[in-house]
Amino acid sequence: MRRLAVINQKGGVGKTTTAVNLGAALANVGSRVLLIDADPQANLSVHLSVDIFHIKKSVYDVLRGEATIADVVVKTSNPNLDVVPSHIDLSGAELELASMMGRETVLREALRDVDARSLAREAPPIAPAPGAVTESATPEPPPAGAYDFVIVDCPPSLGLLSVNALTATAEVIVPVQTQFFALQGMSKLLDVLRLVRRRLNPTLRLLGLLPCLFDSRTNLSQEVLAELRAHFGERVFTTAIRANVKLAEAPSHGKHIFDYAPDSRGAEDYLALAREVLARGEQT
Amino acid sequence: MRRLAVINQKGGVGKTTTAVNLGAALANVGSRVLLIDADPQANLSVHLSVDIFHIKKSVYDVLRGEATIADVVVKTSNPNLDVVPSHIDLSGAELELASMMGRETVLREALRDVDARSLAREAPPIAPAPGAVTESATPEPPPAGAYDFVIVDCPPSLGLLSVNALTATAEVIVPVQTQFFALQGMSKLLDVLRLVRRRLNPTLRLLGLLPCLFDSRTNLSQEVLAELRAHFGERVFTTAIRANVKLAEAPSHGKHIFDYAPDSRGAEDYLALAREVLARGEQT
Ligand SMILES: Nc1ncnc2c1ncn2[C@@H]1O[C@H](COP(=O)(O)OP(=O)(O)OP(=O)(O)O)[C@@H](O)[C@H]1O
Ligand SMILES: Nc1ncnc2c1ncn2[C@@H]1O[C@H](COP(=O)(O)OP(=O)(O)OP(=O)(O)O)[C@@H](O)[C@H]1O
Ligand SMILES: [Mg+2]
Ligand SMILES: [Mg+2]
Repeated sequence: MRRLAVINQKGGVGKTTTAVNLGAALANVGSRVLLIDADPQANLSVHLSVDIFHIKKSVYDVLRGEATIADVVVKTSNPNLDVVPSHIDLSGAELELASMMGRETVLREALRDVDARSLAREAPPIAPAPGAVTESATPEPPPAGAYDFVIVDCPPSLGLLSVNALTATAEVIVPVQTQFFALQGMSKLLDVLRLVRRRLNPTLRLLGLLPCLFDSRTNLSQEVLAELRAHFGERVFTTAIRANVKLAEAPSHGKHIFDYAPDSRGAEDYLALAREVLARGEQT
Repeated sequence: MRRLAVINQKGGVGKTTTAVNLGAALANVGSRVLLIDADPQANLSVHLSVDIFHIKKSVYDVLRGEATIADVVVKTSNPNLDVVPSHIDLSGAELELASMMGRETVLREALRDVDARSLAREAPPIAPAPGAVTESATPEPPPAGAYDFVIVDCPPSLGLLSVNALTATAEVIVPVQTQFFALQGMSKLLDVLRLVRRRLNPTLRLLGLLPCLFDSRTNLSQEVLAELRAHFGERVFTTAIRANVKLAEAPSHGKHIFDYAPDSRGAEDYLALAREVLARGEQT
């Protein structure tokens, strides 16, 4: 099971849009995907039509240890795509978590249970003992909660919710708007990744910087993209997500881009990203 | 002295762009303006060419009670526009503040000193006693630190830094991107304003919702703007800030829009906003 965090403390750069549509693209090509909304704004949950005002439990309860991930998971229109929704109360979680023991590791602990079930699915079926009666060869449905990908959407900050996401995952995608402020915050973010790797999660690695809201008509966008590639080289995804109004319209219909506008540039770009994420595969 | 907070927990909606350019517009029409950068990303500081890596003290020291605002103020190219810069260390401030007594009121306390000096400037000169020798009638230069406006730029969250800003100010401007997620977070933000008014700052009022990044070419922008005006009526500024690439380019030159592109739509819109803010004047 691959675990990805989508993070950037700079606001409005395309984190939620990326988590939703990358998740949907991976689900469409056959992966089982769990999206976790770790942002109190609950944009990801609303983007996928979760009625956040009437759900009983959310990621907030998971972080307080009062529910498991299996308790709060919500299905979407795609059987391969599930969501752990957020809730408005989550905005109080950072202060509540601040005094808990191992406060940065709560989400990781909650994901252990999910991981175990996914491993059970990944493990090759144990060859039956010679002569044992075996049932027909129809493949077992995956155990509930078995996933190929878990993707966590982070709030625009480097507080305890984001650190929980970085401790619970192994790979990081950093959406970067191709505008001036994009480069400014990178050094701080990379410092935090290094610190988390040293103190909390040695397996954490940067999967890539993802250029988002790229508008090829403006010099600014072109210049920032060129600067990103010059600075970070291979660590920038080949795929750049172009500005496309369909991506901004899709959330108001409660749909990801493949259900809302499957022939749009946005759908094309996120499918290309999914293929690139699969190709960059987990370094085991 | 009018004290304004520019806030919205949704990221990337134009908070910093508004604080900088509204401040500059007010300064250009003769008001003395102090901008306070309360965001650890320090985008406002960099936008106005403050070298955040080499300043000794910042708003971080003010919040810890180790410096006054007068100690950290930085001048800009415009004599009417000063900045209290941010610093990358500010991102640790929320956890540090969490256990301090009166943690939400630290910024308000720091501004008291500034306010006193501004009052001294506002007070009509005391009429000299009859027969007293008076000096020539040249107007006194304002005492250092005397301002007509203080504008605080907030991070994209409703944590302790933002609550400090809401406790230290009397008027709130909420930049709202004319996109779907804009409406989703409003109810939470208005709840927080009510709570701060009830518990910490009875004078706090909403000055207005400011449509930002408005792109008249897309239906989405038009629809969201129409919905904002339908929902919030008078509380939406008449001025809408149009999407204008010059506004996105200005920060990479370390200038506000009036120094970078004085004839642009961006300059026009922020000047119109300044006039509207002056017209909406403080309800005394
Ligand atoms: N490629 C794109 N083309 C057009 N609009 C986009 C694109 N990506 C994102 N958007 C829009 O831009 C806005 C910001 O995107 P999004 O909410 O995904 O960013 P975010 O980083 O998750 O924001 P926050 O920091 O508040 O969590 C949204 O209104 C979204 O619909
Ligand atoms: N009217 C506009 N036209 C074009 N670009 C704009 C406009 N307003 C803001 N921008 C650009 O959009 C991006 C987001 O704006 P800004 O940084 O001011 O938002 P913010 O709300 O302060 O973000 P954060 O939540 O990260 O603090 C920046 O790259 C900025 O240059
Ligand atoms: Mg988001
Ligand atoms: Mg900002």
